[in-house]
Amino acid sequence: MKDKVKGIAHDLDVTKVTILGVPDHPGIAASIFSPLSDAGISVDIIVQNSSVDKLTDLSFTVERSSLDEALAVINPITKTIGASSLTSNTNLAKVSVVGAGMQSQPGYASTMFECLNKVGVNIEMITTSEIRITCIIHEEGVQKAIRALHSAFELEADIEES
Amino acid sequence: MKDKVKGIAHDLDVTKVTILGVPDHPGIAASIFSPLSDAGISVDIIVQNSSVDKLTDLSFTVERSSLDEALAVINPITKTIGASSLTSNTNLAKVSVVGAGMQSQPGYASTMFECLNKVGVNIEMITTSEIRITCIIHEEGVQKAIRALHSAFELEADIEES
Ligand SMILES: C[C@@H](O)[C@H](N)C(=O)O
Ligand SMILES: C[C@@H](O)[C@H](N)C(=O)O
Repeated sequence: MKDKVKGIAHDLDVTKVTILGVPDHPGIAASIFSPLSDAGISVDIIVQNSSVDKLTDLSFTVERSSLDEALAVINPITKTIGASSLTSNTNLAKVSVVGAGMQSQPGYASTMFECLNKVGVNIEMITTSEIRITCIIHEEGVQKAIRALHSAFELEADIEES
Repeated sequence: MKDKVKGIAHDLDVTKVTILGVPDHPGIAASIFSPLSDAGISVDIIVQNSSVDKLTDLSFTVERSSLDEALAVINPITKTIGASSLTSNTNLAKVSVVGAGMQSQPGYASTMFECLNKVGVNIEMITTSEIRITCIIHEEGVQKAIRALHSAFELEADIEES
């Protein structure tokens, strides 16, 4: 079942910003990301899970060099939209299993998660698409995560950075 | 800036399962998704945001026809891993802006979010990759969301289902 996997990608330049306790109604996501794009800040991944009691958390990642600027933009917005607080973490990395049509055949995500567990790497965030299963992890786990994933998916070498 | 967008995709067969209050340590994601893949259940998207006080929520989507089976698998696991509860929602749909290299140029996500806000569609979940910005919304908003997104990104017609 490893035949749909093209390779393992990783990115060491990953900084996460999380806005906590974001009110869950139309316009909130727009009021966070429009100012970021107006400031010319490139956002890599965006993750929002479903709300509980009408509140949710909204996370996004940027390159480390964009963090100060992103926080300067987001800080006032956090108050305007009535969110409870803002956190950021620069000690993260991204590892992805890259393939095609993986969601139509069970087992790829579980293989990735079992593999990270085997090497003691905690999964901080998960986001997926048809061609990519992405986990955000602590940066110190990246090398062992990549080696373990190559072995679990029977691959030779990294396909690419990020 | 619309030039990187290939089209708008949507999927009406979207059922979400959320496991709330999942302990955030290695092995938890594996213990949720291995039984699902052993049962032959195909999972579409998986979303996990970062934890607060060592707890997070883990959501995934399946086709409606797989919900009963997925719940039968996940119900006992919810207790075994010490999660607090389990919810599911079958009234959802997925809309995605599909393109290439969108994360390197700011504005695509904010355009999508502004657009959904304009037609009063609430964004329930967000997940992204380099080639796709995906929002889970309530299914009754799908038609107006698709029309509005085509117009916002100056596109002719749907590229594909899901
Ligand atoms: C939380 C945020 O995504 C909100 N639901 C919105 O539609 O903008
Ligand atoms: C919550 C879950 O992703 C956990 N952090 C794990 O590594 O399995």
